[in-house]
Amino acid sequence: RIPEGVIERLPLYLGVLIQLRSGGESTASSARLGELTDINPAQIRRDLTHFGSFGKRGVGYDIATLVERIQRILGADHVHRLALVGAGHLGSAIADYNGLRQHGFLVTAVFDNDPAKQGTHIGDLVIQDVSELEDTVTAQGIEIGVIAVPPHAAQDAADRLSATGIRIILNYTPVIVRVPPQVTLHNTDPVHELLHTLYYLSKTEGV
Amino acid sequence: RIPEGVIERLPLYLGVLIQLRSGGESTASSARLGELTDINPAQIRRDLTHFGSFGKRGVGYDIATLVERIQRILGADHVHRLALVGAGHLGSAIADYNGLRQHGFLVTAVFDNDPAKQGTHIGDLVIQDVSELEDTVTAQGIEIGVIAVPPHAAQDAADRLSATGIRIILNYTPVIVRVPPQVTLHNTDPVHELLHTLYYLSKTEGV
Ligand SMILES: NC(=O)c1ccc[n+]([C@@H]2O[C@H](COP(=O)([O-])OP(=O)(O)OC[C@H]3O[C@@H](n4cnc5c(N)ncnc54)[C@H](O)[C@@H]3O)[C@@H](O)[C@H]2O)c1
Ligand SMILES: NC(=O)c1ccc[n+]([C@@H]2O[C@H](COP(=O)([O-])OP(=O)(O)OC[C@H]3O[C@@H](n4cnc5c(N)ncnc54)[C@H](O)[C@@H]3O)[C@@H](O)[C@H]2O)c1
Repeated sequence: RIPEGVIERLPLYLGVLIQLRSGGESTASSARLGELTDINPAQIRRDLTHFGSFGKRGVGYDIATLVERIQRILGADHVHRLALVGAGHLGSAIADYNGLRQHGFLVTAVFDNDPAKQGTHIGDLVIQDVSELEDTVTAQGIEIGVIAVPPHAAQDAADRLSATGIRIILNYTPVIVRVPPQVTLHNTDPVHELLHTLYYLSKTEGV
Repeated sequence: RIPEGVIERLPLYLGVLIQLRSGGESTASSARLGELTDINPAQIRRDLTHFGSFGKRGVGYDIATLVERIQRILGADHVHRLALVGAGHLGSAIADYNGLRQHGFLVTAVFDNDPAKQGTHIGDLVIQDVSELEDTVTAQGIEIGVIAVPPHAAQDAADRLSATGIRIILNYTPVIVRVPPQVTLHNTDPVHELLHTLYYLSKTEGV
């Protein structure tokens, strides 16, 4: 099997490779990949041998082959459906977010408890009432739930999503929500990193 | 000085303590903090002694004191100003985001290159043209830039922010932007974690 550390780094390689591909490049050296990911090129070469990818001396790696291989390993070669709870400012941005789409993550259902929003559209999705969450998740085989409601409603949204049998929840709210043990919770709150950086800058620069 | 590992964990403790405080609690045990942060309670007790905080047996830690101490250590006891570039769906959500405000991070200027948006308001902020970025960052002493523009405009926004002398940039776009060495860049893209979780779930559950 592929070691844990390598799996951690594969999404970084994938992001960079997709960006190089959309820039029209067809090969990439480990040095170039190292520049864009801030990972040591020797580490990259070691990582890629784990799944039989060998660059040609002087030419580098074939980008299309690498993208295809990494996507297959990570399961990003097929579509994963997302249910989005909260159709406000952030929800509208997430429904349309290319960063998810390019890796096969598709928002296929949007829910909101505001009757004025229900029945209207975000892109080509009709906003449904949260009471339809469970039926829709089952009917569409949705694997991931996204929480984009106001902070006071976050725990309720997490409870409703967990009750559908969904296994992964992406929480955009600043509230720490509790989920049952079989659910993997990801918080996207950028504040932790910001506080950490400020501490270091204040020590070195007196920011 | 406080060890690096402890500094990494302090923002987690702070988030939980602020949430407990807003729930009306005044003390918290290391066991309770451990539940909410998924960190071992013995590790929490060790961490908190680094800055002279000792809980009382059977009572726990005083939440107000801990919050105040951690905020002072991290520099979150005073306001840090943010410049937001991009006043679309995501920008509107960020301008109003309580997760930043509660830690003293205030969006104090918003920029957009769409003439139809310039001069209008997001909350009580007037949307300015990007050409005013440098003057505003200097005049207000802004420390952090936030990129919420479409992917194709991300590098340009990063270049303009870096040129102002700003030291921290928070990039919400899925594009890997390059910044000069004195700028600390944070990407909030949730996709890496999602791909990582999917890999593990597919290994154990055949997701
Ligand atoms: N992680 C980040 O970087 C980040 C950035 C900005 C905002 N946020 C957070 O994202 C969340 C959404 O922010 P926003 O600006 O889009 O808010 P918003 O008010 O524009 O949208 C919230 C939507 O949720 C709906 N809603 C409210 N309660 C609901 C419930 N119980 N069930 C279903 N829908 C419900 C509302 O009707 C509204 O449409 C907030 O919690 C905010 O703190 C996070
Ligand atoms: N990290 C995440 O979780 C996440 C989630 C959703 C969206 N996104 C990303 O956030 C970004 C914004 O998404 P959105 O839905 O708000 O888009 P949007 O189109 O609603 O808003 C973009 C805004 O940027 C402005 N703009 C365009 N070019 C500009 C430039 N050169 N300088 C200044 N302003 C400029 C536009 O006029 C518009 O107001 C996108 O890159 C999207 O991929 C990230």
